[in-house]
Amino acid sequence: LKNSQIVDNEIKELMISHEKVAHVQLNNPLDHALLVLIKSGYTAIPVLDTEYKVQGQISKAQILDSILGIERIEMERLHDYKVCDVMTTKVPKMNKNETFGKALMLSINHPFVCIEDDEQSFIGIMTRRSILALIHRYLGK
Amino acid sequence: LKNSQIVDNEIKELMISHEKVAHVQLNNPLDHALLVLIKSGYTAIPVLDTEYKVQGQISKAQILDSILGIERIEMERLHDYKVCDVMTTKVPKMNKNETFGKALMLSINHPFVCIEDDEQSFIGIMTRRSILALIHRYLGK
Ligand SMILES: Nc1ncnc2c1ncn2[C@@H]1O[C@@H]2COP(=O)(O)O[C@H]3[C@@H](O)[C@H](n4cnc5c(N)ncnc54)O[C@@H]3COP(=O)(O)O[C@H]2[C@H]1O
Ligand SMILES: Nc1ncnc2c1ncn2[C@@H]1O[C@@H]2COP(=O)(O)O[C@H]3[C@@H](O)[C@H](n4cnc5c(N)ncnc54)O[C@@H]3COP(=O)(O)O[C@H]2[C@H]1O
Repeated sequence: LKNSQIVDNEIKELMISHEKVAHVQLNNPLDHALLVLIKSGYTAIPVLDTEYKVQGQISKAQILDSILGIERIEMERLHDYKVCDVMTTKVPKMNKNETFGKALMLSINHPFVCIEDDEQSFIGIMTRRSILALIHRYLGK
Repeated sequence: LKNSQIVDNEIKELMISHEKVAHVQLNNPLDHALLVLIKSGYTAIPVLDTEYKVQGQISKAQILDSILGIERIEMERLHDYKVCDVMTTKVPKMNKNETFGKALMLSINHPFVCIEDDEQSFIGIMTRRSILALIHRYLGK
């Protein structure tokens, strides 16, 4: 099985389109971000700016670590911080026309990869689940 | 590329051996479990019983959801509950002699798979990362 046999337009088919991706904005307060994360049920989600470009990702762990006091989690401090204060800027991104092989390589160390169009606008995410499901389908042949 | 070409003894080489897997016990109080999860940095970890058999898995989200009050997270209630009260019993398990194809299939819907020996004792976990890294190596040939 060679990379070229995995049809590359599958990326757009495999991708979770941006309307279905839970995300937050750079300047959202952390209480809003934690609520989005808890309600969505996801560990980490993309952070976008006002031009819908990917700026990073934020996880529940990052939010809770930022308000972990000695005796307890100081929830009331959540409103004092913003997403941009605790997020990680290192989030894998690729263009929608790149290869499946690149998505596979990026997914080794990241649970999801952000997909951008030619203007770097966010159009969706590729998850490890969708990559593994595609490989399982191909290996089965 | 056929399943059989991926040498099956790779599972034991790819596996994270049990001494390196963060885990908790069925009867541990939730404050201990949350501490292990925060310190390990992992989203979810296996739950073992006193005979070192896999009984489930527990995540930070499950612990926090169990003590989420109206106004705040009620940390002081953590000591009142045990791991077995909030964990999920549905955790993918397989025997160490099964095929890579089975590990791949289970990893589609689960970030890790528990590996057992012939007495069902826990010997390690296979992670999506190690499966994707192996596939990337094979596809590159
Ligand atoms: N509501 C649900 N229903 C069924 N299964 C669920 C689920 N939530 C999580 N899972 C399962 O758990 C895996 C890890 O999810 P996690 O939230 O840690 O990590 C996720 C999350 O951080 C992110 N993600 C996935 N879908 C997302 C979405 N619609 N919006 C925002 N982030 C998403 O991508 C990571 C990898 O996702 P992936 O699907 O490969 O892998 C998922 C999936 O197999
Ligand atoms: N300390 C660290 N250093 C570098 N990268 C890190 C890391 N912690 C997490 N990651 C990265 O984030 C992915 C998701 O981790 P998560 O904790 O949500 O989900 C993890 C965690 O729930 C569990 N896991 C992995 N290693 C573990 C261990 N040694 N003990 C207990 N559970 C483990 O298996 C899931 C999938 O792990 P996987 O390696 O495929 O995928 C990991 C890995 O690519």
